[in-house]
Amino acid sequence: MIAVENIRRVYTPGGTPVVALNDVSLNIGTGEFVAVMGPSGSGKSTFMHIIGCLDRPTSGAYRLDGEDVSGFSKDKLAEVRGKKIGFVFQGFNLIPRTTAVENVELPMLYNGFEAKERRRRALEALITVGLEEKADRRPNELSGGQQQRVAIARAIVNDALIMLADEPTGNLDTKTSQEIMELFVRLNREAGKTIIVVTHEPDIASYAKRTVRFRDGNITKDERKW
Amino acid sequence: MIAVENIRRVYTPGGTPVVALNDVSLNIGTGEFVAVMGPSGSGKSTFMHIIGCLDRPTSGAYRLDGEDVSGFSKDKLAEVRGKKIGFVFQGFNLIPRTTAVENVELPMLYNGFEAKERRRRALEALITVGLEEKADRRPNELSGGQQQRVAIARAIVNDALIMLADEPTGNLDTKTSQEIMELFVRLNREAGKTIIVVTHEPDIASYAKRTVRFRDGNITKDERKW
Ligand SMILES: Nc1ncnc2c1ncn2[C@@H]1O[C@H](COP(=O)(O)OP(=O)(O)OP(=O)(O)O)[C@@H](O)[C@H]1O
Ligand SMILES: Nc1ncnc2c1ncn2[C@@H]1O[C@H](COP(=O)(O)OP(=O)(O)OP(=O)(O)O)[C@@H](O)[C@H]1O
Ligand SMILES: [Mg+2]
Ligand SMILES: [Mg+2]
Repeated sequence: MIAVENIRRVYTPGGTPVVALNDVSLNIGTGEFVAVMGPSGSGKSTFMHIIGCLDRPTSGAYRLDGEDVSGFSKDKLAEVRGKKIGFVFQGFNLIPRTTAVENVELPMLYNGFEAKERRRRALEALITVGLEEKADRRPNELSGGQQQRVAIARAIVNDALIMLADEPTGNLDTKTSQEIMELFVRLNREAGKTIIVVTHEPDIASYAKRTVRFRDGNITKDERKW
Repeated sequence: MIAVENIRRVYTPGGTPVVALNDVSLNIGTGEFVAVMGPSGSGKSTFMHIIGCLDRPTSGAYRLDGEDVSGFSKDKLAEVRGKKIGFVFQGFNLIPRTTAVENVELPMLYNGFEAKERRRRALEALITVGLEEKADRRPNELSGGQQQRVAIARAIVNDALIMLADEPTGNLDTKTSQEIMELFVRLNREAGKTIIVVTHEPDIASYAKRTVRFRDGNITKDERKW
């Protein structure tokens, strides 16, 4: 379902170009649960943004469900994201002057849900991450771990078949981290979601059935557990 | 050196007041290395902001080096922060259109260092966290773990006697986390810095000699190792 072939991503911000991804090829099948690990700066978030249709590679191909997305217009990419992908960002990316429940409703605006149904689903997602009493709070009124959980609720609310989670437990205590990983396991087993989690914690990676390791913009290891 | 007595912090954003800190009393001596743990939303960051002179308690007293800071003006608090406290924020709080080295130089503006000396010290701090080649990059050109390390460099650059680090390794791989914690141990042992680290990872807390646990705005445990 996710087929990446010889992906290269070079940033040229002025001065020396930065090779964030060098030559990355990977196939992830429907319903897999994959952990992505690797040192700081090794290209994990860059990879996630490309497969999440938020960024284009400098060269190489990306086929999502058999379709080559490099041909897609901006609008088509936004539609694909809204329908197929739930994304938990490393920096949360919550909208500042917007309440938690409104932040969680956002991905559903593309999906044709009525306002009442969006509100119901958003509150349900907040209950799932233990934050229903914070529904009307804005991000600056929430703790770091609460903001992270709002970002997680936003990623599950549109029932997308793919979940991309970039360090989803970085700000959570051990107990809450386990609850979130058990949620992901349920979504994978019961709803058949394809889940890719970037993490630097081996305990979190152990919930996945396959671990892919990055180093200096390349994949250096790809291990399945049985 | 840090004496907190019956601190209470209530937020009243409109609607139900939120008791972030209920009744917190704690003494931390010069040169101690303390880990602060507790569930998401239990008051850790609120506590750190108060002892870091970035926020005032609703009631209760805070004496820093024997002086009651509740009497201080805004300017006096800014001066105390610039001279005495290095702060690593949970959300990094880097300035967006400013390079890494300029971000690291910021705390020194209060300390009377010349421009050349500020630049030298800032580059040295970036070398210490392994980021010298990213000195001229802006935050949006850096990975999550690189931004976190710039925030750490900024907290060590003014040689402040107190370091407050709120989840400083949340976005770092295991190896880099260990390097950062070993840096903190060196600063504590060799430079006599008083260090308080909020973390939810027991491996990180084990570098400290004392662990304080929060729950629902109260301290529920305070343990020293021997
Ligand atoms: N400006 C605010 N207005 C209302 N409530 C707030 C505000 N800031 C923080 N809070 C609330 O205060 C409580 C404590 O927050 P704090 O950030 O100190 O928690 P924390 O222990 O650091 O959590 P985490 O581990 O998730 O970072 C939380 O319930 C939070 O929602
Ligand atoms: N806009 C940009 N301009 C220049 N370089 C960039 C830009 N964005 C990212 N980079 C660089 O690309 C490399 C890979 O970054 P990426 O965010 O993918 O790393 P990562 O593996 O997610 O790291 P972390 O674990 O620290 O989050 C880094 O060296 C980073 O500095
Ligand atoms: Mg990253
Ligand atoms: Mg916090």
